[in-house]
Amino acid sequence: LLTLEGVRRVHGSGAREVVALDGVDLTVRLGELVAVMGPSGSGKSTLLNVAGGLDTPTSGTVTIAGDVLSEMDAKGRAALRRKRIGYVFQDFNLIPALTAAENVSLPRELDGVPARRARTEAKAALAEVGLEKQARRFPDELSGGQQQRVAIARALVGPRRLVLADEPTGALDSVTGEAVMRVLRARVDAGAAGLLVTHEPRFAAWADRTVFLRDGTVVDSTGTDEP
Amino acid sequence: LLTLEGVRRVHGSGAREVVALDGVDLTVRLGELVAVMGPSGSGKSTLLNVAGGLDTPTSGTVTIAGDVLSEMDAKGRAALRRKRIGYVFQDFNLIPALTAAENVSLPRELDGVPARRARTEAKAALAEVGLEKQARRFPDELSGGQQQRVAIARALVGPRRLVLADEPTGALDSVTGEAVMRVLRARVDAGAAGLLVTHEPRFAAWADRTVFLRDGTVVDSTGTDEP
Ligand SMILES: Nc1ncnc2c1ncn2[C@@H]1O[C@H](COP(=O)(O)OP(=O)(O)OP(=O)(O)O)[C@@H](O)[C@H]1O
Ligand SMILES: Nc1ncnc2c1ncn2[C@@H]1O[C@H](COP(=O)(O)OP(=O)(O)OP(=O)(O)O)[C@@H](O)[C@H]1O
Ligand SMILES: [Mg+2]
Ligand SMILES: [Mg+2]
Repeated sequence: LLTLEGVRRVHGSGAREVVALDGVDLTVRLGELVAVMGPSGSGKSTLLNVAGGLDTPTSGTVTIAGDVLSEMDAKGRAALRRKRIGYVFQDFNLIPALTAAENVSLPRELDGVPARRARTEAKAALAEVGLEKQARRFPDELSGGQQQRVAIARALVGPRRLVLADEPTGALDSVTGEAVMRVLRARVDAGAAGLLVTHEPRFAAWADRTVFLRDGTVVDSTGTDEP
Repeated sequence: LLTLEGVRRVHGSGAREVVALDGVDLTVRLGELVAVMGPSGSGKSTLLNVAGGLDTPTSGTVTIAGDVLSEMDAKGRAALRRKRIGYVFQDFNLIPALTAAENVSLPRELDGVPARRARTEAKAALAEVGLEKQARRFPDELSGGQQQRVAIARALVGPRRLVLADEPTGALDSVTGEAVMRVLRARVDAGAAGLLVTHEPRFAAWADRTVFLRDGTVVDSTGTDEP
C-alpha cells in the first residue's frame, strides 16, 4: 500500500543544512505492521510525516495505493489524508475547543459522514482505548496519557487503510500501552497497513518487522529481508 | 525539603466530580530521588503540579523548605518556583518564539541573572543533554525528543533545590533516556530533592525509592518504609 523510494528530506541550506532523511526505501503492505526504531533525532517523525503526505521530500517518491503523492494536487492529498490515512501525532495535536468525542469524530464529519453516525463511531473508538467515561471532557481536563489515547482513537475511526503512529505509547503505562497495541494490531489484521514509531522493544515486538533508523538512513531491519 | 500531607485534589463537583488525588502523604529530602509510577489517569501529573505550587490542593498541606505554600501570596509562590523549583512538563511547555538556548535561560534571566551568564549556563545545560549543536534552533525545528531535552535542561539550570520531572524520558530512546537519568541523578546527588514521574521501571530504578499511585492514592512503595 505504501512505498517510499529514495526519500531524502533536507532542512535549511548551506552551512545550516540538516539532513533529516538521507535516502530511505520502505514498503508497507495491507495487513502488515512495521515498527520504526532509532535514537532521538534520527528522522522517525520526518519519515512518518513524509509517508502521510504532511511533509514533502526533497527528493524521492512516496506512493500510496498506487497514487504518487508528488503528482497529486493539494486538494487530492488532503482528501487522501482525510479518508485513508489515520495519523497519531507525537504531540497529539488535539483541538482544545472540542471535546474528546468531537475531536475523534471531526475527520469523519469533515468527510461528509452524518454527525450522528460519526459520533457513534467516536464513542466506540474511545471505549476501545478505555476512555468511554471521558467522551465529553476537553483536552485540558484530561491527563497526558488520556490525551494520547484520544489522538489514537481519532486515527482509527472509519475505513483507514494506512495508520501512521508516532510513539503512541509514549505517555502510557505498560498495561494501557498493551491495550493500545492490541487495538492497533487488530486494525492492521483487519486490512490496514501500519507504520509505528516506537522506542519500546516490547511494543515493536507486536510488529511483523522492525526497521532501525540512524541519522536519517535505515541501518538494519528484522523480520523479512525486504526493505 | 518537600512534604505533602493529606493532599486531596478534586475537579468539578456533584455528579461530575473527579477525585484526582485522594489523600496523599509524601516526603522528599535533599539528596533523595523519589520515583512515582502508576496507570494513566492515576494522578501523577496532578501530584507534581500540587508539589510545585502550580495547582492548589482542595485540602491538605504542601510545605517546601519550611514554607507552607497555602500561607504564601501569589507573588511569593511565583518567586519560589522561579528560584528553587525546576519543572519538566509532560507536554514540555516550550515558548515557540524563543530558541532552545533562550528557552533554557529564560527563568534565570527573569530572576535577575545577567543575560550573558544565563546564556553560558544554558549552553552548558544543553550540552549535558546532548543538544549543544541545536542551541539556536526554535522548538518547531526540533524533534520531539529534542524538545523534551530542552525542557529538561531548562529545569536543571541554576540553584534548583526541587526538581519535578513529569515523564522526562517519554519521547526518548533508551540510550538518550539513560543520559538524561544520569544528569538528573547527578543533580540530586549534588543536593537537590527530586520527584520523577515515570512509567519505565528501568528509569525508576535510578531512584532511591518508588511510590505507586492508583486512583489518586499511594497503594504501595519500595525502598525505605517511610512515606
Ligand atoms: N480539569 C479537569 N477536570 C476533570 N478531570 C480532570 C481534570 N484534569 C485532570 N483530570 C483527571 O484527573 C485524573 C488525574 O490526572 P493526571 O493528569 O494527574 O493523571 P496522570 O497520572 O498524570 O496520567 P498520565 O499518566 O496519563 O499522564 C485523570 O483521571 C484526569 O482525567
Ligand atoms: N525545521 C527544521 N529545521 C532544521 N532541522 C530540523 C527541522 N525539523 C526537524 N529537524 C531535525 O531533523 C532531524 C530529524 O527530526 P525527527 O523529528 O524526524 O526526529 P525523530 O527521530 O522523530 O526524533 P525523536 O525520537 O526525538 O522524536 C532532527 O535532528 C531535527 O532536529
Ligand atoms: Mg519524533
Ligand atoms: Mg500525566
